[in-house]
Amino acid sequence: LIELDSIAKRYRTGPIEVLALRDLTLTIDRGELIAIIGPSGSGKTTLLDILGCLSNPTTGRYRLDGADVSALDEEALAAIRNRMIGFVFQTFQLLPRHTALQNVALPLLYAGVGRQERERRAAEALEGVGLADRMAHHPNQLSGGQQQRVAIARALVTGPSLILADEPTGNLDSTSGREIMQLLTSLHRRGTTVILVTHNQEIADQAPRVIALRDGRIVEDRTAATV
Amino acid sequence: LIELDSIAKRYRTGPIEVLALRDLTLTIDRGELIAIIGPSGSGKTTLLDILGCLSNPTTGRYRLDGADVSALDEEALAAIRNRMIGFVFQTFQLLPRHTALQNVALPLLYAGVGRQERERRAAEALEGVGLADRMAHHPNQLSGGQQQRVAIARALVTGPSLILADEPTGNLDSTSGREIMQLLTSLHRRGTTVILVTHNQEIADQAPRVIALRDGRIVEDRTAATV
Ligand SMILES: Nc1ncnc2c1ncn2[C@@H]1O[C@H](COP(=O)(O)OP(=O)(O)OP(=O)(O)O)[C@@H](O)[C@H]1O
Ligand SMILES: Nc1ncnc2c1ncn2[C@@H]1O[C@H](COP(=O)(O)OP(=O)(O)OP(=O)(O)O)[C@@H](O)[C@H]1O
Ligand SMILES: [Mg+2]
Ligand SMILES: [Mg+2]
Repeated sequence: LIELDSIAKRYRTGPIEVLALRDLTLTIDRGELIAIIGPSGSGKTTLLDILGCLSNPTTGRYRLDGADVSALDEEALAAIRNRMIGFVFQTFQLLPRHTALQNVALPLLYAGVGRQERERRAAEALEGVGLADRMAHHPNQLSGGQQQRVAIARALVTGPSLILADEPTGNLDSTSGREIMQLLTSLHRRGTTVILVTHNQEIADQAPRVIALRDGRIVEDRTAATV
Repeated sequence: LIELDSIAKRYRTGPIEVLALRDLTLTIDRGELIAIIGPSGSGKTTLLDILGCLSNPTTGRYRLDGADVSALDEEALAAIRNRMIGFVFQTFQLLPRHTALQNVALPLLYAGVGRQERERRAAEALEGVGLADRMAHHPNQLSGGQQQRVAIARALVTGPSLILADEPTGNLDSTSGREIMQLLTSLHRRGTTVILVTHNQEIADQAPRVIALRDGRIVEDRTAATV
């Protein structure tokens, strides 16, 4: 499903220049469940953004589902993101002037789904993360962990085939974190490819494959002997 | 140092009404190190905001250092916050158009410290959280954990007597999290009162006193037998 070939990512703005990823090569098959771990600043978010077609590598090649992503224009990329990818952002990125329900329904709006069906599916996604009683709240009327769960619900609502989650349990108590993992692992069992960035060893332990980054490189790529 | 007496907090905006804290009574002595734990949505941030004079209780009384906080106007509260409190926000709340150094220097600017001294102390605070090489970056040029560490440095830069930290390690790998805890516990040993909200049991275990919230109430207030 995913082939990264000698990927590098350099950020350059004025005097600031950072080589966030260096010569990274990686293959991921359809249906895998992978945890990406590594120190703060090691390039995890940068890698996930490239996988999610949100950011272009500086050099190297990214083939997603056989297609060379760098050859695609923004419109084609947006269609791919909407059609097949669900992304949970490390900083949530909810729309402040919209309710939880409206935020979760947004990907369905882009996909052309009618209003009644959108609201039904968004409500169902919010129930799935324990927020049935917070649907009418705006983000600033939600706790940190509730905002994170809205971001998770939004990433799942279109039933994407690839879920990219950047530290989805960072603001959650262990019980809520476990509920989220149950949600993700059940989607995985039904064939969804799930890639999680996490700082939580308990979460990483549940993934059959763990990729460790350090200073923009892959330093370890371990697959559990038996799953 | 801190006396909360029958504190309640109700949020009400249009149709939304939530009783976030209910009849909460609590005493905290100068120099304590306390962890506040509890499920997502249980009222931890709401409690911390009241302790930090950022939010007024709906009913009940808050005495800080002997003074009734509800009797003070916004100017007096701002002076207290600047002079004695360092606050690490769950969502960081960095100024996007300012560098890491400028963000960390801001409390010193409010305190009337001259520019050269501000920059020296801000640089020192950033070195203390491992960000010596990121001082000129803006928040959107930093990783999630780096933004969190800038927020921590900013909370410490004035040498406050009370530190309130809302999930300070949520976006940090275990090594960086441990470094932050070493920083906070060393300040505690030198007399600073430290109150941390955390979802991380390892962090909670390092506090002599742990307060557990559920549905806006204190359900447990445990002090370790020996420290
Ligand atoms: N401005 C607001 N208007 C309405 N309800 C609010 C508002 N802010 C918070 N709430 C609600 O108050 C409750 C407590 O929120 P709080 O942010 O204190 O929780 P928390 O314990 O910090 O949770 P987390 O661990 O997820 O950060 C939540 O149920 C939340 O939905
Ligand atoms: N726009 C940018 N301009 C310059 N440098 C950047 C930019 N975005 C990120 N960086 C740098 O690139 C490096 C990798 O960032 P990234 O966000 O991928 O780290 P991360 O592994 O997700 O860290 P964390 O665990 O703290 O979230 C960091 O050192 C960061 O300072
Ligand atoms: Mg990150
Ligand atoms: Mg909170």
